[in-house]
Amino acid sequence: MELLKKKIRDEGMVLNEHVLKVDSFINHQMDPVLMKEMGKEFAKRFKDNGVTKILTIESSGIAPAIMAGLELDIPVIFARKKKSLTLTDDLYTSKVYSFTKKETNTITVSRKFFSEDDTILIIDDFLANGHAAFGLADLANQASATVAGIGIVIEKAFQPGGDELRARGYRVESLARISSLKHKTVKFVEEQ
Amino acid sequence: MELLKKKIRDEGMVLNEHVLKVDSFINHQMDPVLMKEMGKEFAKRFKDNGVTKILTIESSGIAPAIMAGLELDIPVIFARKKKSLTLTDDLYTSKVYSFTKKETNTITVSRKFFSEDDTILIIDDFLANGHAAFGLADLANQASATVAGIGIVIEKAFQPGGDELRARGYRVESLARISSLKHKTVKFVEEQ
Ligand SMILES: Nc1nc2c(ncn2[C@@H]2O[C@H](COP(=O)(O)OP(=O)(O)O)[C@@H](OP(=O)(O)OP(=O)(O)O)[C@H]2O)c(=O)[nH]1
Ligand SMILES: Nc1nc2c(ncn2[C@@H]2O[C@H](COP(=O)(O)OP(=O)(O)O)[C@@H](OP(=O)(O)OP(=O)(O)O)[C@H]2O)c(=O)[nH]1
Repeated sequence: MELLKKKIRDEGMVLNEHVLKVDSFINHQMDPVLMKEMGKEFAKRFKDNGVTKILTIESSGIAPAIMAGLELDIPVIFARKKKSLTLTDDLYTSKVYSFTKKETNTITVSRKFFSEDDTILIIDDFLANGHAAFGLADLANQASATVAGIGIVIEKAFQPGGDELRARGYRVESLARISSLKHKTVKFVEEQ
Repeated sequence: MELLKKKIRDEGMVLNEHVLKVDSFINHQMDPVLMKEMGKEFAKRFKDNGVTKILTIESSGIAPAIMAGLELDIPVIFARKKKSLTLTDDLYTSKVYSFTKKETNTITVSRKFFSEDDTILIIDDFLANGHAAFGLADLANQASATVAGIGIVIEKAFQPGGDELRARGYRVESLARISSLKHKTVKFVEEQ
């Protein structure tokens, strides 16, 4: 997605070889117009897949996901990483390991929002080692729902998540795919 | 806002005299069309106030805030309640006490997204005791920014937050104001 790649080039900051900072338009400050365009792009790629619900995870996945839900005119659910005052129903849960924090967290969704009749589009902001995406797919699988695919804003293609998801048969659609963050430079997959 | 009040009557669940559960359209599953309408309503109420940025807090504030930002065509920042991988800049921080959890949490925003030239619209999903709203206003005040007002989706008017914010001179615009949750019934402020 050219608009996104331009924004990454203009405003993204390469913190180190593994981390791209995009706090000015995705992870802290958000650009609503760009979010709407990303929602349209996800909707375009998945409009023929019979998607009935979008599943994302708090917090940075919410904005792109709600815009995609608006375009596809379907509900959007965000998985919780921590306790919430009113999320007390029967839950599906999945464990997600964090390399950075060296800890395992539990993500949860309410069972009542998913059924075997649902076709789920998973959306998240970053795809790195893929643990969050696999966790969300696991929640959908526990509900016996169909996973239409995984929509990602920025995929770090030099990390294994994307390959591992695709090897498992998931369709992964990334709006930007980064091949390298070496030398403080963002390289996108086509521009080897 | 009639559409919101209808949704609350149809899908809201009164858990007890103090808590309304709206997990099916705000706090877990989100209704994108309703979110867009709420964004339009916030924009309508604040369009003449020269708002330059919207400030909300993760997680449930993000969807209504991004939709209001889309309508007003301005950036939206969500304050963090916990550490984030890339939120490492100079920060404004504020302490927010939770009666329920009996603990004080720190909320943070990056200093670089706020200046004295900004006019901030604060948006959040619930207004109860007002601690989160006061915390967000404190962040804006630390930046010497102007607070145009506080946009709330659901105000529990039987709790003190709204009165306390208004007594401090803040303009509080709530899309629905609840006077009581007694007898498992939602009563809105006009219908005494
Ligand atoms: N900006 C940025 N973030 C990255 C990058 N790579 C991964 N992340 C994010 O970092 C967070 C850390 O994820 P971990 O679960 O600790 O993953 P790990 O196994 O890779 O260490 C995740 O945010 P999260 O839990 O989804 O947080 P939130 O923003 O949704 O609250 C993930 O999206 C990157 O290059 N840049
Ligand atoms: N559904 C629902 N929620 C209510 C109600 N009253 C307050 N809340 C939410 O409960 C959470 C608890 O806030 P606390 O900070 O512990 O507040 P407290 O002083 O009132 O105990 C807040 O969610 P949060 O921290 O903003 O969580 P998040 O959803 O944004 O992640 C607040 O918005 C209610 O009647 N119904």
